[in-house]
Amino acid sequence: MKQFVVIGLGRFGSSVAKTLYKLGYDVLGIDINEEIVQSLVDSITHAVQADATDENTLKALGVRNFDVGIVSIGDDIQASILVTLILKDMGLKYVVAKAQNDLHAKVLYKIGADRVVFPERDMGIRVAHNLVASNILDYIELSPDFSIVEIQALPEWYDKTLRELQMRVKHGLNVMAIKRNEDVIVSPGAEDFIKKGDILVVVGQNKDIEKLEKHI
Amino acid sequence: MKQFVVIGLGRFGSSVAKTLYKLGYDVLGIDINEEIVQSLVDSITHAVQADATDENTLKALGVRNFDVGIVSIGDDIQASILVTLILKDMGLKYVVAKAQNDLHAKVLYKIGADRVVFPERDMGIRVAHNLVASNILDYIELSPDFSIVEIQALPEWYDKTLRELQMRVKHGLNVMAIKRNEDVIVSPGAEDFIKKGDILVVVGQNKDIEKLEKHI
Ligand SMILES: Nc1ncnc2c1ncn2[C@@H]1O[C@H](COP(=O)(O)OP(=O)(O)OP(=O)(O)O)[C@@H](O)[C@H]1O
Ligand SMILES: Nc1ncnc2c1ncn2[C@@H]1O[C@H](COP(=O)(O)OP(=O)(O)OP(=O)(O)O)[C@@H](O)[C@H]1O
Repeated sequence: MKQFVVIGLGRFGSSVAKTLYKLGYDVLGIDINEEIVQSLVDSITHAVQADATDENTLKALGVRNFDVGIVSIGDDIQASILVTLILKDMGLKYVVAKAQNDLHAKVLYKIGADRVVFPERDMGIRVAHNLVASNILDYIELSPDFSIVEIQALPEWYDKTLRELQMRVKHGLNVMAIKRNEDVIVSPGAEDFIKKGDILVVVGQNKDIEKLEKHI
Repeated sequence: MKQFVVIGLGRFGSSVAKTLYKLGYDVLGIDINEEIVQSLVDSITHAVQADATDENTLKALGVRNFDVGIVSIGDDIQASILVTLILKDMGLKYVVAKAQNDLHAKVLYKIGADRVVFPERDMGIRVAHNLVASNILDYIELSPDFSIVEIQALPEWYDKTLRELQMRVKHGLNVMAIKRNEDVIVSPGAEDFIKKGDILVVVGQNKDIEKLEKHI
């Protein structure tokens, strides 16, 4: 089973570490801040206080035996780059690193990071789309042209079937699921009704979605 | 047209502000740090240097005339709470605030925040699921039991139709779209083939997805 080492246990790093542990995987967490380490001892396999830029410390912790490394150090860009380099040098198969900006990301890729993530930036995009049309509860980019959105059913859609609403023909949107309270109706049929309070999960082109956003 | 004020232009706040502006909305950005303000003057309608906890300053900037407020101040929890309170007192219809932890979120809701977001935590969950099965490119929770995942097509699925693969019957998963290079095939039919390099966007129960994650 894959083993994960998470270096930098801030808001993002600790969320990755805890989720992996909950899914049943072994997780070693490392942070330079003793208080943060103490707060995580019961939520991951091992939590260790250490300065991850010290290569001998990482070797002593057996970090080279891990399959996947996550470097989620924020403000200290130099430390983030150095730790990523050390992990790749030690031979970890897959290293993911969090970046502060595009330049930081470029350097991380150059020194061997397998993937670079921008947690705050990506969430900012999703929240902005959500604010533009309050009926749009979530917005997930699939590709430059397509997205998935969760739309609160409009009053004019209540008690109508998908066939009557002609979502595909009129709005260019494909309804993939309907969330009704705690239930989810997956791949609804043309004769399924929309009820008040329903949330439609639709996929479509961004230009069709933006047209609907303006209309809502 | 809705007008937005974003207070705290860190990684998350600036992403929200820039995205709203790109979508064609008026955006006022406020930050206590002059350098950050300067870096955004060309990307949003107005960028102003100010301490947002000073009520008179916010009044002088006409913040009460905005429809939606976003408070994305991080480390200074007291400032985040104070600014959220001031915005609601001024009568803004909808205020979203970013929280550092559950306690902070509880206080924000108590003083009137309409929505509280945890950008780092939510992205941590998505990245963790992605790491568990490297074929899972994205993981979006729809409800406690259902999720949308993007799965890199497995070699055993190449050149087979969806009917042959029986995704629904065998894995309990509904294929909503197929990403092939820059194209997206929405609501694929039973006779559509899977090709090498395809990414399937599927919706299903978390227990079925986790079964597939272990199998990949
Ligand atoms: N050299 C290091 N070795 C180990 N941990 C480190 C090192 N440098 C920083 N850290 C830890 O990395 C964590 C994340 O860093 P920081 O708080 O700067 O980033 P952040 O982007 O604000 O984090 P987040 O948004 O995830 O909360 C902190 O808990 C910090 O103690
Ligand atoms: N009183 C205030 N008035 C206006 N801006 C403020 C105030 N206090 C803090 N800020 C600004 O809020 C922004 C975000 O705060 P901070 O960097 O502490 O949070 P963060 O959670 O690390 O941000 P992010 O993760 O979005 O980068 C900073 O740019 C900071 O200058």
